[in-house]
Amino acid sequence: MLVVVNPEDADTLVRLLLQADFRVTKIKTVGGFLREGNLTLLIGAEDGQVPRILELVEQNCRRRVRQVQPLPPPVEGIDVFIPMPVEVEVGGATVFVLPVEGVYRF
Amino acid sequence: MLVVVNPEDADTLVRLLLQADFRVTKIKTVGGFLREGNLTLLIGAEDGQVPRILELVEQNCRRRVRQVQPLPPPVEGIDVFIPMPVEVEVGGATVFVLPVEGVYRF
Amino acid sequence: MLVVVNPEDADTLVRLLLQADFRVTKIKTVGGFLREGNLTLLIGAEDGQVPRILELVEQNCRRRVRQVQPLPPPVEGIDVFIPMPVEVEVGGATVFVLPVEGVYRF
Ligand SMILES: Nc1ncnc2c1ncn2[C@@H]1O[C@@H]2COP(=O)(O)O[C@H]3[C@@H](O)[C@H](n4cnc5c(N)ncnc54)O[C@@H]3COP(=O)(O)O[C@H]2[C@H]1O
Ligand SMILES: Nc1ncnc2c1ncn2[C@@H]1O[C@@H]2COP(=O)(O)O[C@H]3[C@@H](O)[C@H](n4cnc5c(N)ncnc54)O[C@@H]3COP(=O)(O)O[C@H]2[C@H]1O
Ligand SMILES: Nc1ncnc2c1ncn2[C@@H]1O[C@@H]2COP(=O)(O)O[C@H]3[C@@H](O)[C@H](n4cnc5c(N)ncnc54)O[C@@H]3COP(=O)(O)O[C@H]2[C@H]1O
Repeated sequence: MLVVVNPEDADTLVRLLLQADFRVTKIKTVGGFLREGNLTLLIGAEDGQVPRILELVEQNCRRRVRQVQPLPPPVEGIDVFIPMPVEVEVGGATVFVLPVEGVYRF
Repeated sequence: MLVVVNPEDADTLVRLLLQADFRVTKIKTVGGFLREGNLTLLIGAEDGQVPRILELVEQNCRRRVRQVQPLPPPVEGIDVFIPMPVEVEVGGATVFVLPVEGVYRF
Repeated sequence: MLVVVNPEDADTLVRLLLQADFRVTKIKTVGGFLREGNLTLLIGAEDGQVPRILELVEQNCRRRVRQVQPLPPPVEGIDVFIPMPVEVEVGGATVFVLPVEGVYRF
């Protein structure tokens, strides 16, 4: 399971996941669009534990609206890029549940 | 989908993916062999969108040949390591398309 | 395949994987519980190569016991957190074998 979260929500979520006896690995990532740091959590869990994890994510990663000025792209002369302030929804979380063929612990 | 790209190709590829309305998360990674920084893109997409993403990767990640001097391994006394300059192909991209059991947005 | 390893074991393991002609991408990660840096290796391999990789992981990532003082959580006033020194097993490795629908090289 990979969970992309807003850095402000990450500490609380990780703490609650650990208290619920889940294991978590944190990956520092960067959002493609806003180019801001966010966090991707790798959580290996049994199928039956997924609903509980989703519940914790839902309760702790509130979505909120923010005004941003997208950075101009690094390549000059791209006409299609309109540098208007846009409202984007941030916070929130995106969860990818990936099937696992095998887990091994050494 | 995980796409390992050369850092020189990453900016252009990410910009074009965003313009095509894909979502991208950037992970700073390091190549095992050359020990140079590269970038791994996490792209969550529908099955039907994969061909378009592969097309953008193919068009923007040219493969080219480079002479390199592999670093000696950090452990002394390994005879098998022959520090000859080797020609390696870099640039290019390696794409892993991973099945996803579920995607949740909060 | 994603392999979460202890940083002390990582260099040796990566070297041996490369010598066995495997490809490896290194991701700097942080353990959720101990909040210490560890390493997650992304290794794309054929099904038939998985046993050999697991063997190299098993031989090079010994598990050992360590006394640690878990850090207090960043949010005040959480009664359930008992800051007693705990013995945790570290080192070792956790391996997730993920099915892959397709691999593309450009
Ligand atoms: N091509 C595009 N055109 C217009 N608007 C765009 C866009 N790409 C992203 N946005 C908007 O900007 C917000 C931040 O995106 P960013 O890429 O920085 O940061 C993203 C990205 O790092 C990750 N993410 C979301 N969906 C993803 C996916 N399908 N694949 C990979 N990463 C994803 O989660 C973060 C938050 O995403 P969220 O959807 O909540 O919020 C997104 C979305 O509302
Ligand atoms: N054990 C080995 N013996 C001899 N030559 C080796 C080798 N491992 C890698 N090389 C060569 O060195 C280039 C750079 O590898 P590096 O590991 O730094 O950086 C790699 C690695 O980070 C990633 N990558 C490629 N295939 C991968 C796989 N199957 N699993 C995980 N990561 C992979 O993509 C980057 C570029 O790979 P690419 O194939 O274009 O180019 C590779 C390849 O031509
Ligand atoms: N299912 C999974 N999903 C994602 N990542 C996983 C994982 N299982 C292990 N990992 C990763 O591997 C590291 C070592 O885990 P290990 O189980 O050997 O050793 C662990 C374990 O013995 C213990 N531990 C971890 N979480 C715990 C929890 N919620 N309650 C009690 N002990 C915990 O502390 C050690 C260090 O944990 P830390 O989180 O710093 O670092 C973890 C984490 O980064």
